[in-house]
Amino acid sequence: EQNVVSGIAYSRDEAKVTLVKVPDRPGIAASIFGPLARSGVNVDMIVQNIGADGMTDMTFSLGKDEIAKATAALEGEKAAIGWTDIVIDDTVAKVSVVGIGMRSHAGVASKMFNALAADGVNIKVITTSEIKVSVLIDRRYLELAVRSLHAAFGLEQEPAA
Amino acid sequence: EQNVVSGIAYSRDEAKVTLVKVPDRPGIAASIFGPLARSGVNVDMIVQNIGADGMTDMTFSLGKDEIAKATAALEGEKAAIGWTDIVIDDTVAKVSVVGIGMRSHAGVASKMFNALAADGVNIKVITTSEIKVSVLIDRRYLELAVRSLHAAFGLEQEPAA
Ligand SMILES: C[C@@H](O)[C@H](N)C(=O)O
Ligand SMILES: C[C@@H](O)[C@H](N)C(=O)O
Repeated sequence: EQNVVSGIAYSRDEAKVTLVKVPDRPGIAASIFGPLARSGVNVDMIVQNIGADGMTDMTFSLGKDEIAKATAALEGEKAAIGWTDIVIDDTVAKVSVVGIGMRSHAGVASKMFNALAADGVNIKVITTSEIKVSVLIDRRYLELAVRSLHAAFGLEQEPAA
Repeated sequence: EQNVVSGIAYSRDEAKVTLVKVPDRPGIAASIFGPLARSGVNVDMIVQNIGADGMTDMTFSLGKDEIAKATAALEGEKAAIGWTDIVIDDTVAKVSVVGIGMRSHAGVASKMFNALAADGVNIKVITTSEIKVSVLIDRRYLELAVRSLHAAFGLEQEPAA
């Protein structure tokens, strides 16, 4: 089918919070996002991969200006959630390739990941949706990554303001 | 703001493939999805959380009828990709809560995760997009999970065919 990549979306001032080694059993995800929701934290990506030895990591992304609110929300929840460590990284940017009618994400993902690899940009986190493949990368590579992705997908880039 | 959850989407016959402990350096994601794209594998979710000790896990989901094509595509790529193990799980279903105008995913995620927790359903993988929070769960809990999510979000459920 025709894969139409319509654009590159990005957000510069992102951060990620990872709760390292939380128990991988029912109720834990709820115990993390309940407090975040109640504190009005603006959570964007939520990423959980499969676990090992009954544990897994939980990562969420948010604007870097939300970090204080997120850590305040999670303070005092360590016993309820049971994380081993909490890693806060405010050095990331989010970049997404937006496509309409992607039957499979493999083609768009492969082209996106190749462009980033060619720049030597490490991909820290990946999530997908029907219309997007999104990654978190080191913020200092954002402009380079966005230029390379426009070129890889044959898109005109808006001139910088 | 008003969170409008418009529906629950689900896909019963899903599978996940996890490449365990791949090197977390530029080019690895490209080396995984290049072969999958060339073989025409219909990849849905791609999930990568942050790494540790220079390694991370890469998981992708696909229809269970695509597993043979995916494993064939990756055969012979072990040296190039460098995974420690490959875990294939054809017992999962995908469930998503679809919402319009979710400014933060925390509220919808928290309600979804609480509903699944109340059923004792373990959440194996989580990804998000602007309009969806998606999870992979054990397929045998799919009907229970879909009913509980309709109830939690006050949605009418279509009668089963
Ligand atoms: C880790 C977390 O997602 C857990 N599996 C739960 O169901 O809540
Ligand atoms: C693990 C994989 O995503 C790696 N970090 C890469 O950039 O290709």
